[in-house]
Amino acid sequence: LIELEQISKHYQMGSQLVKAVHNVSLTIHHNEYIAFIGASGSGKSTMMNILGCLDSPTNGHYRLNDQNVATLDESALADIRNREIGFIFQSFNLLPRATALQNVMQPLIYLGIPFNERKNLAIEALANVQLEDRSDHLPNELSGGQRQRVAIARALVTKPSILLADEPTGNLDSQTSVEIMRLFDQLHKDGQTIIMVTHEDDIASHSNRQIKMKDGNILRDSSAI
Amino acid sequence: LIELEQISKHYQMGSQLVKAVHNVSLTIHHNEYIAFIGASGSGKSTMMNILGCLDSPTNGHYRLNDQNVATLDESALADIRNREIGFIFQSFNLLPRATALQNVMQPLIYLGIPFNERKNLAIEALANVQLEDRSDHLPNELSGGQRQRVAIARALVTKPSILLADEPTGNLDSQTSVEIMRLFDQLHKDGQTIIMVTHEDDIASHSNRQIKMKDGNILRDSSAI
Ligand SMILES: Nc1ncnc2c1ncn2[C@@H]1O[C@H](COP(=O)(O)OP(=O)(O)OP(=O)(O)O)[C@@H](O)[C@H]1O
Ligand SMILES: Nc1ncnc2c1ncn2[C@@H]1O[C@H](COP(=O)(O)OP(=O)(O)OP(=O)(O)O)[C@@H](O)[C@H]1O
Ligand SMILES: [Mg+2]
Ligand SMILES: [Mg+2]
Repeated sequence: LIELEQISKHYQMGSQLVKAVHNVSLTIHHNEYIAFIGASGSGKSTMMNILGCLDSPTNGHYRLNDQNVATLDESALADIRNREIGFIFQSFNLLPRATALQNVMQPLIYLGIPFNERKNLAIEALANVQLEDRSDHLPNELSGGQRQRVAIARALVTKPSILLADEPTGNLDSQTSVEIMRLFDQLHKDGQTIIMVTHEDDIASHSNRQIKMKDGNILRDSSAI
Repeated sequence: LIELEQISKHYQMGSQLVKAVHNVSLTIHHNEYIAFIGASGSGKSTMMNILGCLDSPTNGHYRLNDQNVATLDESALADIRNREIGFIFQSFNLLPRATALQNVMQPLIYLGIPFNERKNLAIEALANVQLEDRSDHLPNELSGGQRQRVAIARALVTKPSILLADEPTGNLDSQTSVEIMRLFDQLHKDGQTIIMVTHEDDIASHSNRQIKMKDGNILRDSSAI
């Protein structure tokens, strides 16, 4: 499904070169359930942005479904991001002037789904994260964990074949986290691929493969074959 | 130090009244080390905003150091917020066009501290959260956990007598969290008052009093006297 070959992401900061990710090679198959773990600043979100086609590497090759992502034009990339991938951002990235419901309906517009069906799918997605009674709130009228759940609902509403979840439970209490992981486990049972970043061992234990990062490199991979 | 009497915070959403906090009464003494726990949406951040004089209650009375906060004018409030309180926001609230160093220097301006001393104090605060080599990065050039640590350093740089920390380790791995809690514990040893919100039991266990919230109310208080 996914092949990363000698992937690097570097930032030039004045005279200093920051190697956010450096020479990472990795293979990910369909229906894997992967957790990236590692210290703050070790490169996990950078990896997720590359995997999600939101950022291009400085060096190396990324093949997704046997296509070299670097050779795809913007409309082919938009297609992948909108049709195949669901992305939960570490800082949520909700539209500030749209309600919870509008935020969750948004990814369905690209798929050409008519208004009433978009609304029904979004209501169902919000109910799955226990937020049906907050659908008319703007993001700044929601608690931190509620915003996180809107971001989760938005990523799940398209039933994506690849879910990328960056710290999906960082602002959630343990009971709410249990409910969210139940959704992820179900998606995985349905055949989808899940790649998440987490710093919590309980959450990582839902995965069947843990990849630990350190200083932009892979330190160890529990299922390196 | 702090007395809350029948505090409520309500929001009118069309025809519906959202009771974020409802009829909460509470006494907090000097040098207490308190953890607010509870489900997502239970009112913890709302409580913190009221305690930090960032938001005024719909009903009830808040006495801080024997002063009724509602009777204070804006300059007296600014004085309290800047001189007495350090606030770590659940969503960090960093200045987006200022570097990590500038963000941490900022609270010292109000205290009339000259530039060179502000810079030295801020460098020391960033070193205490292991970010001295990121001082020139803007917030969008930092990882999630690095932004959280800049927010922590900014709150601690004034050595506040009351630290309000809303989910201070939500984006941090366990090792980094240990280092942050060491800073909090030291501040508490130095005689300061610490009030934090957390959904992680390991973090809550550093406190000597846990207050659990549910639906805007206090469900239980481990040191209710
Ligand atoms: N400006 C607002 N308008 C309407 N409702 C609001 C507003 N701010 C907060 N609320 C509601 O008040 C309730 C309490 O919010 P609060 O942010 O205090 O929760 P919390 O305990 O901090 O949750 P979390 O653990 O998810 O951060 C939530 O249900 C939220 O939807
Ligand atoms: N735009 C940028 N410019 C410069 N450096 C950057 C930029 N974005 C990220 N970095 C650096 O790259 C490193 C990796 O960042 P990344 O966000 O991937 O870390 P992370 O593992 O997700 O951390 P966290 O657990 O704190 O979220 C960090 O040290 C960060 O400072
Ligand atoms: Mg990250
Ligand atoms: Mg909160």
